[in-house]
Amino acid sequence: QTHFIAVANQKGGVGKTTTVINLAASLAAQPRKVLLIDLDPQANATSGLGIEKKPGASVYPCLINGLSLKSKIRRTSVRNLDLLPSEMDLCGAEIELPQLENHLTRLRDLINPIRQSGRYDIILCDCPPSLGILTLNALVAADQVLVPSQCEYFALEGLTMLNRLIGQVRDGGANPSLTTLGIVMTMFNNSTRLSHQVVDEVRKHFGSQVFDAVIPRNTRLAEAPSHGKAAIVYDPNGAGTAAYSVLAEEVVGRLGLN
Amino acid sequence: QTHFIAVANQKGGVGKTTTVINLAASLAAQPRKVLLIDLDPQANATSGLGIEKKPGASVYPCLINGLSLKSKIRRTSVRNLDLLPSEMDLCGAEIELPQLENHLTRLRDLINPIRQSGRYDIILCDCPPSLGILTLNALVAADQVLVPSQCEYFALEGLTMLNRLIGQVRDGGANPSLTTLGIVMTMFNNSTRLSHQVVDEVRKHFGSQVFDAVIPRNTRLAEAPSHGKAAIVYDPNGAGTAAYSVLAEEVVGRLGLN
Ligand SMILES: Nc1ncnc2c1ncn2[C@@H]1O[C@H](COP(=O)(O)OP(=O)(O)OP(=O)(O)O)[C@@H](O)[C@H]1O
Ligand SMILES: Nc1ncnc2c1ncn2[C@@H]1O[C@H](COP(=O)(O)OP(=O)(O)OP(=O)(O)O)[C@@H](O)[C@H]1O
Ligand SMILES: [Mg+2]
Ligand SMILES: [Mg+2]
Repeated sequence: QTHFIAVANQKGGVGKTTTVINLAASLAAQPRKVLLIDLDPQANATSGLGIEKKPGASVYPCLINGLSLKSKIRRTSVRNLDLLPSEMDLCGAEIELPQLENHLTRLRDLINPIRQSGRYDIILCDCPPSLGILTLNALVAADQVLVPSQCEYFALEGLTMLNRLIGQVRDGGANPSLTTLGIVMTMFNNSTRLSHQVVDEVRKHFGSQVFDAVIPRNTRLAEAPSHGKAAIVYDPNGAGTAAYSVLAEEVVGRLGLN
Repeated sequence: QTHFIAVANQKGGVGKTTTVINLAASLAAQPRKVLLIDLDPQANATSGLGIEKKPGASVYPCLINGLSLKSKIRRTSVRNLDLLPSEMDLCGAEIELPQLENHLTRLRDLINPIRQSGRYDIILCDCPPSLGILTLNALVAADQVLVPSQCEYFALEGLTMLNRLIGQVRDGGANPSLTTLGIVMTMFNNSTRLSHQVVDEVRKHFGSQVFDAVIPRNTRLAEAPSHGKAAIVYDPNGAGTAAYSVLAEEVVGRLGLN
């Protein structure tokens, strides 16, 4: 069975891409077979893994014309981790997709053959910072949603909005089995009162949905993408890498994988 | 004459809202008469100024039905600073607006009467982290674009994409006089090599477009919104507040205001 996890939050800069790359790399090291889908036109997950952004190489032509995704899958430098890259064309999807038939289920239908092939244990999908058509496609295709959230005030405000949308996708029938896998607190700064206040507030509201693992603010995590590497490769003994390995263990536990 | 400045960057979490709130408050203190438009469905600028998010209170009904914006304008606790608030309904605009006539010029046409009234010296518009229909409306209505950018690798990548879009809006005829007012580097951390590298890289590529003023990473800037206050009120003598006052001086200089 393949688990499809959408990593989403419409609040910008909360650590979606950093979480997707480093969680994927940690899961691949367990080892699990992982596919990372970059559904953000910014293509940060693509460049963060050292893959060149090439026009035509993204899922865009598949979403619009129904072409198979298989030919777009790339190997990365991380063993057991493949990538469906993104590039600029994907920008066009936000305007063009809504005008097509079945515009909400296109990604789901494209992914189904890959799911059935059993080639991957886990699919992780990086979403753009919006609740537009690309994020909606990911929520309809996904089994679960993983929500990274910064330990800051503005990020706190956005969680209710996202939870409401997840409920609408589930209860509205577009994806009746969609659940929230959990909320992971990121960029935690132990020396600021704000970080502690926000984490307490999120745990108060969302209880056990919040992962125990908390990702610290750690410069090496921000440096790694400029070298095209996951932190597990760039800074194998760092605090950021360790936190993502702990998160990977917790994710596997919540998915019921051995 | 009223200057309309769109504060935009599709990269998430780069400090757009923090810049809009604190630049607006610094300009209002000069004093200038300032209108802040919150065009982001997350409504962070609205809550960051202590204004309640009420359904129906945003520009959304005006964009869709052509109602006058005048009735939506709210006073804030900052003298000389008014706000056009946002709320959840604005989410609907991303899907509904593209299906309407003149969907790119709706904000421009709504703003024109306010511009002509001469009531404000400067209009600042906070944009969501995407290049969707709301940001496009702001770019078509604006005279200039102010681009906040974090001192981090992923933010660097997004600048070229945004520059290309600004060029398309100008050269494609939607807004022939649109120019970039400047790029302001935010969340600069003096003790990391990454911050210095990114600032050097941006100055190398974009030269004099980059403001001299650099906004430091400063916790008080992140705390202020949870009190519904601009930093100039919450932390009047802080480094963040000082940096935004310097930026306000530079903005006024570039606009050619006395
Ligand atoms: N734990 C961390 N410690 C330090 N820096 C981090 C951490 N996590 C992410 N960053 C940095 O913070 C910035 C925002 O993170 P990232 O780009 O992953 O967020 P995002 O949610 O994917 O953004 P967007 O909304 O634009 O897609 C990046 O420059 C990233 O390198
Ligand atoms: N100079 C700064 N120092 C410290 N924290 C900052 C600074 N500027 C912004 N922040 C914090 O960083 C986070 C991101 O900033 P902000 O929300 O203003 O960015 P944004 O670009 O408007 O995000 P979005 O893309 O979601 O609209 C917020 O929690 C904010 O409080
Ligand atoms: Mg991202
Ligand atoms: Mg914002």
